[in-house]
Amino acid sequence: ESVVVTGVTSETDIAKVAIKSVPDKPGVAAIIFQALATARVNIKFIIQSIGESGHKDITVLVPSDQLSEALDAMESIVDHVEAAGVLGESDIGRVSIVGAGMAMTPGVAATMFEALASHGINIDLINTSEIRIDCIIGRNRVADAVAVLHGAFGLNRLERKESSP
Amino acid sequence: ESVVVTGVTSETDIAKVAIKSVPDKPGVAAIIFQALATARVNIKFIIQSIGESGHKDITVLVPSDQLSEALDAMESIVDHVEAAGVLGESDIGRVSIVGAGMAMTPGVAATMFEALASHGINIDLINTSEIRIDCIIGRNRVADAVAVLHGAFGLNRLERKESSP
Ligand SMILES: C[C@@H](O)[C@H](N)C(=O)O
Ligand SMILES: C[C@@H](O)[C@H](N)C(=O)O
Repeated sequence: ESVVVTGVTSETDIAKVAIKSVPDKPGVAAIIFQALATARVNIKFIIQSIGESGHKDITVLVPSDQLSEALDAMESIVDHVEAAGVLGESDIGRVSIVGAGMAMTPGVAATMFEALASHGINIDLINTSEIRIDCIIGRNRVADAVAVLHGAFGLNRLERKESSP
Repeated sequence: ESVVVTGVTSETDIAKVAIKSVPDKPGVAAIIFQALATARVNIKFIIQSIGESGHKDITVLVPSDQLSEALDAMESIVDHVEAAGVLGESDIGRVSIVGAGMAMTPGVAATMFEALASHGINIDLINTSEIRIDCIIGRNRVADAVAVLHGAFGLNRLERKESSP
């Protein structure tokens, strides 16, 4: 696994906005994201999971300085899409592991999640691509998460080698 | 937007597995993904959104031929993590738009979602990176989705030019 994962990245300049329990039918996501586009909100991540009883939640990650615009945009259409409500949270950050072959290597996600759990770091959101796993966690846990993930994937040893004389 | 989005990709050889309503506390994701690793399940995507009342759902996309292994692995730990249950679905596919500058361009997601809605295509799951938006939809809607997205982002015109004498 330490061969597969080649780096750890992070950011803290992000905020979370979510719209709760919208009808799971065509056109709903379009209305929500048209409102965000009208408000010129830059969208870093969109996460929509399985939901319940014909309804879905949609979570969006935006730059921290656009949290209020994003909340306003979501609230402007909350009745139109018959949502249960909107929520926002600024005290979050992202930590990710990056690597070329991860989707074909069972155990990489387990190692990442075990490492975070070993330091009592709760995973709020998870998003992935074939070459990256993103975890949203508390902003004050990001530095610790970066350190524990470097250790879990053997990346510390490389850094020491590069700095040796 | 048509300058920002440079391609449409898709796949149909995927299946969805989800574990419902697990406690949102450190260590839970680790247990679930250790079970998947033990079963040698290849993980294409992981999606965990906001959840409700201290609980989360976790959705995993796997190769179609690993759906039963993934379901078995999830079921093996469903009591350990106090989940409400596990579900699987094979009749799904993925359609994605790809482009370099999407996270900094408001409106790209709206255009994608409006295009799918215009053909009555329901969006089941959404996952993103800075350069790609993935939508999970019904497997029998993938070809239609690819066509309507090419049209929405002006990609058809490029293809005709490349084939002209
Ligand atoms: C919930 C939302 O994504 C809905 N399924 C849509 O297609 O717009
Ligand atoms: C739900 C699950 O992701 C949990 N929050 C964990 O950190 O393991």
